[in-house]
Amino acid sequence: GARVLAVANQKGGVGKTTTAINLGTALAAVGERVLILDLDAQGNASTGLGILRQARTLTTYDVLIGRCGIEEAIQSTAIPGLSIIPSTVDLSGAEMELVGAPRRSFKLRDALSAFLARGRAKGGAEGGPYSYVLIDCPPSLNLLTINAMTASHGVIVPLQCEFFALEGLSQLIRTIDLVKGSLNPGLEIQGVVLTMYDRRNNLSDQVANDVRAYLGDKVYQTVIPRNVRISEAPSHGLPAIVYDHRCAGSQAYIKLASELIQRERGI
Amino acid sequence: GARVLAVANQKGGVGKTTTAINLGTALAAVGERVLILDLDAQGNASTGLGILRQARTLTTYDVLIGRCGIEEAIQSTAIPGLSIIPSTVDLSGAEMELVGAPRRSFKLRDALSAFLARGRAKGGAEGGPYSYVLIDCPPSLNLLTINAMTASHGVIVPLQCEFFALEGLSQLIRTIDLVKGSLNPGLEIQGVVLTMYDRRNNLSDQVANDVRAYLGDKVYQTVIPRNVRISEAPSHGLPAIVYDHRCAGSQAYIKLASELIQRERGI
Ligand SMILES: Nc1ncnc2c1ncn2[C@@H]1O[C@H](COP(=O)(O)OP(=O)(O)OP(=O)(O)O)[C@@H](O)[C@H]1O
Ligand SMILES: Nc1ncnc2c1ncn2[C@@H]1O[C@H](COP(=O)(O)OP(=O)(O)OP(=O)(O)O)[C@@H](O)[C@H]1O
Ligand SMILES: [Mg+2]
Ligand SMILES: [Mg+2]
Repeated sequence: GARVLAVANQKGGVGKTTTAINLGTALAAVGERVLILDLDAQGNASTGLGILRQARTLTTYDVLIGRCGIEEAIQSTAIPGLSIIPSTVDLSGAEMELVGAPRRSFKLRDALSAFLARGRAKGGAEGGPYSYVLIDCPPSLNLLTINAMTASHGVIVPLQCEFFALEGLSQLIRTIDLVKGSLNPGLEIQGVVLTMYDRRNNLSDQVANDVRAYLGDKVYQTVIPRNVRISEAPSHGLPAIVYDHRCAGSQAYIKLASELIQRERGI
Repeated sequence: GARVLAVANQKGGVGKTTTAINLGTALAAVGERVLILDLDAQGNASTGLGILRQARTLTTYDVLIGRCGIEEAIQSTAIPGLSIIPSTVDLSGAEMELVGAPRRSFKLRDALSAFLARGRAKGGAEGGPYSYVLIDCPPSLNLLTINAMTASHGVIVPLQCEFFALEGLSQLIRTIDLVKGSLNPGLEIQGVVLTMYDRRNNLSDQVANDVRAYLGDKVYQTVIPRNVRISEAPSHGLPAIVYDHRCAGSQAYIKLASELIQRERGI
């Protein structure tokens, strides 16, 4: 079935969206069928994949409040094999609106299970049309991120090689444990991805060594370097891998995708 | 009286905390009396000013839920003239806890007004012991950021010179207008500060030009360069200005402080 992975870290600006877009594209490039859920009201994953604001008629907000099912909100992207459910700023109201709702933490999980069940009923592949679902989370441990973790098999944690980013890691792990203990017993840390690594900067090495000492094999071997082409790509509505597949950043995300598939096969 | 400024931007990792810490330190260095309110559950401003986790007994969370007044939660820092009310992860529960509370958007404003009134009653200076209050906001437009904007005279917007950061600017301005229209008629954009500017990268120039075309004089002349010493300082619990006052980043924040004072005098 589809493997659902939340891309989460409450620290801001660590590369969650960049990882969801580029890892998703690299997985699609090797034949996986990928769905990205943009669960951030900023809508950066939607923009980075070229979905114009005016084209976001049905969004993750509509799915969460039950106005439509997953399949109605899916849009294709310019990348073969990669689809998305976009987001708009409406999503920032979801938390307040769902506060009193029953099963508020399970809204996304319930919508995904219903979608996959409908796919099976129609005789489709066991996992529905997708082999991977990546959820781009907002910089917060709010109800949206809890929904993503409750709906997921694992969490991919992009970790910027900076001091403040390291500080938040233990809080994030505690939250994953809380969700595992109460809402989603199968949840694991699928992996930690070091991002914006700058070999000219001692701090990057210190953070990388600290994280590997703390989390061992959970940390991917592949490290994503700081690379200006990565930050230029979104202004063209393209993943870095499409905008410039030869640059160091794109090559790192391609390597990350194959390391992820190895890791998933080992499961 | 004390000028209250919220340091806000829902985009993550744009330099909010770095700006609150270093602008606060630079203002204190020229004789202003500064109070920083750490309104982010990550507690990065508290850590960056050397407040250990175990020393955070009374926090902004306690002030918001009315467990104590402002003066009880204030702690001094290693920087003369700079005090802080720290934060802990408890703050991440505040939004859900305050959902049903009366005047939930005014909790911080009410606490600050009561503090300043008590100061005046004791015969203290008109504005209480502080000339500036800087509020470090979380990467979200949630109730905490709304509380900060409702309590403030102006908003300082750190804006990273990157495409995704530019994308969120109009949403942030809409939110400031909403707060101005309903909760705090005196609220203005005090200024936009371009951060992590890298002159080797065309993107920085494009973003800087776009923002200046859009917001004109609201954008500070002073631009904060990307500078590794800035990201190293927090691991020593020191502001960059103290850790290395000669580096380009520190010099930029010192210049920003004097430009801010000029701007405030013009008010
Ligand atoms: N490896 C990299 N090299 C250079 N720039 C990068 C890299 N990864 C991400 N960026 C840039 O850094 C900024 C932050 O990345 P991104 O927006 O993906 O982080 P995020 O964690 O999703 O942020 P938020 O917390 O706001 O959701 C963006 O402008 C992005 O283009
Ligand atoms: N001018 C700069 N040069 C280099 N690094 C910087 C600069 N400003 C900030 N940083 C680093 O970039 C990262 C993001 O900055 P910071 O944490 O201040 O942003 P923020 O907006 O407060 O993030 P969040 O959205 O998580 O609250 C930090 O690791 C910080 O040390
Ligand atoms: Mg993002
Ligand atoms: Mg911050």
